[in-house]
Amino acid sequence: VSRVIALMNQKGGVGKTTTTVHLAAAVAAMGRPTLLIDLDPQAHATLHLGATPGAAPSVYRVLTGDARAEDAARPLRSNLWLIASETDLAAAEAELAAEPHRETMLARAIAPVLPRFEFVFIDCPPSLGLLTVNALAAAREVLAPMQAHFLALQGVGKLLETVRLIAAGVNPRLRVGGIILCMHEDSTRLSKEVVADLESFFTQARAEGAEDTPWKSARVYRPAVRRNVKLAECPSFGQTVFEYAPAASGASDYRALGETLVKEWDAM
Amino acid sequence: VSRVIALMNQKGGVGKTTTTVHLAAAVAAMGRPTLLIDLDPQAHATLHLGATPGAAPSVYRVLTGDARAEDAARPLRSNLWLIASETDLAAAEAELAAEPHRETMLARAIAPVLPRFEFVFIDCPPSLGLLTVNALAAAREVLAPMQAHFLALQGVGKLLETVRLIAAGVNPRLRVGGIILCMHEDSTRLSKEVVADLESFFTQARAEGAEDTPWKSARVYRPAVRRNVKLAECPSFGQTVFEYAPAASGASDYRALGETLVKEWDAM
Ligand SMILES: Nc1ncnc2c1ncn2[C@@H]1O[C@H](COP(=O)(O)OP(=O)(O)OP(=O)(O)O)[C@@H](O)[C@H]1O
Ligand SMILES: Nc1ncnc2c1ncn2[C@@H]1O[C@H](COP(=O)(O)OP(=O)(O)OP(=O)(O)O)[C@@H](O)[C@H]1O
Ligand SMILES: [Mg+2]
Ligand SMILES: [Mg+2]
Repeated sequence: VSRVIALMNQKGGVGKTTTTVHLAAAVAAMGRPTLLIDLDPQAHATLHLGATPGAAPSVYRVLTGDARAEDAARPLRSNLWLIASETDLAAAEAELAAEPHRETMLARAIAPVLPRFEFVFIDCPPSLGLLTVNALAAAREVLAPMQAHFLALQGVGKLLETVRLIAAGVNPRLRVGGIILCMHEDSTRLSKEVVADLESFFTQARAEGAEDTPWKSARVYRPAVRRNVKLAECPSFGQTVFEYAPAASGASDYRALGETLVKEWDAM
Repeated sequence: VSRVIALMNQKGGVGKTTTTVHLAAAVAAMGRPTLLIDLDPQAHATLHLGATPGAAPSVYRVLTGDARAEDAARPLRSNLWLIASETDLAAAEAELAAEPHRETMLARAIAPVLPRFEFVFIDCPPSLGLLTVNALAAAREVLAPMQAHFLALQGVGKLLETVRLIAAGVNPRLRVGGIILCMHEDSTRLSKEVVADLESFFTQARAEGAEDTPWKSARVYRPAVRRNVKLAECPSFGQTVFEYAPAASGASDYRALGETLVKEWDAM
């Protein structure tokens, strides 16, 4: 069985790609076979890892059944494989809207390769469209990267509702693992207030007698990923922060989160 | 004639909403009748200004012709009117995909009210889908809010290509006004490198004999908007930074940019 995680948040620029790349790299570095799927037409996860577009079939061709996931997955680092995004993905939402079973294209396409991977991380675009729905239909759980800002907080309700809809429909096992705080600036009053809001929301959801929701056992993951310019610099070299600045706070924060994910999984 | 500006960038979280709200508020405070159109299903510009959803017809109803722009525009501050976004907008991209002339729904719908406004600012979602295309078809010019980061820089080419397509098709007068640097941290090497890349790109585009493109007279606007937590705090009070923290750097940066836009317009 694989732990398939969708990194999703319709709010833009909250750290989805940075989190997908670094959780996948951290878990792979711990010796766990890991697949990263770039489901964003911006192809930023593909770019971040320095992958050459065109060296293998794109995720668009995997979605449409034109190529096998087996052939699209390429090894990029030890234990880390990628199914890359290319410019063809931008047309997917419009082109595939009328496909029968359009929501489970990804889930069906990757099923044959899952046995090879212990962890699968899916990067999503900043929207709740067909690509994100495909990621939710294929995943066991959702981690929502989030900046502790007011505007980002507003979208959490809609994010959870979307997960609930998918869990009630095509993917009953889907759960919300929790929130990953990104670009975190602990000292501001704003971030303290937003985090307090999130913590109290999830505490209530976990309470005895609360409704059974997909986020019933969700939490705010620790540590928060602190704002660290090394995380913004490393993609320009096609490197992870572990390769670019292994002593940076960004490296230690994501390494600790990767260890948590592996420990949780081993305990399941 | 109205100066209709689309604030657009498919990269998420670069400061589109914050820039739309504050340029509109700054220009309105200078006595220029201004309309802000929230074309993002997240409805963050609407939220930022403290507007009550449902108090007037939504932009979705204006797009579909179900309501007149005249009735949807509501006064929110002196000289500042809003056509608000609501949750119904999320379905627009899928629902309206088959409409004839779907790209110019917004342009046709707002034409009757333009004579009342000297400036119109349109906030876009983080994508290049139908809503953003409608904003580009209705606008005279594009301002692209941008963070001086590597990943954000990657999307500029695609952004310009999209503008070129619209200018070659439904909206020949569309021009790129330039880049608005947001959340700017001048001291980092990364931001200096990204800004230098942008400046040299636009200098070459302006050069004698360079191809005539919609970005031929584009530039990086000054001042850059510095990172300033007051800009992230003010939306939680439904206020602009001019109301919330008038002495903050965010207020002076956006006020200066507003003055530039008005001076440019008066000189045209
Ligand atoms: N902890 C951090 N500290 C500093 N910069 C960061 C951090 N995390 C991400 N960044 C930078 O912030 C920007 C936004 O992050 P990222 O692109 O990962 O967000 P995203 O949610 O994937 O955006 P989109 O919605 O466009 O897909 C990027 O330029 C990235 O390099
Ligand atoms: N100059 C600034 N300094 C500090 N925070 C800022 C600044 N500008 C914007 N912000 C904050 O950064 C976050 C992203 O900005 P904003 O939401 O305006 O970007 P956007 O491009 O509209 O995002 P989306 O792609 O989701 O529409 C918000 O929480 C906002 O409050
Ligand atoms: Mg991303
Ligand atoms: Mg926005």
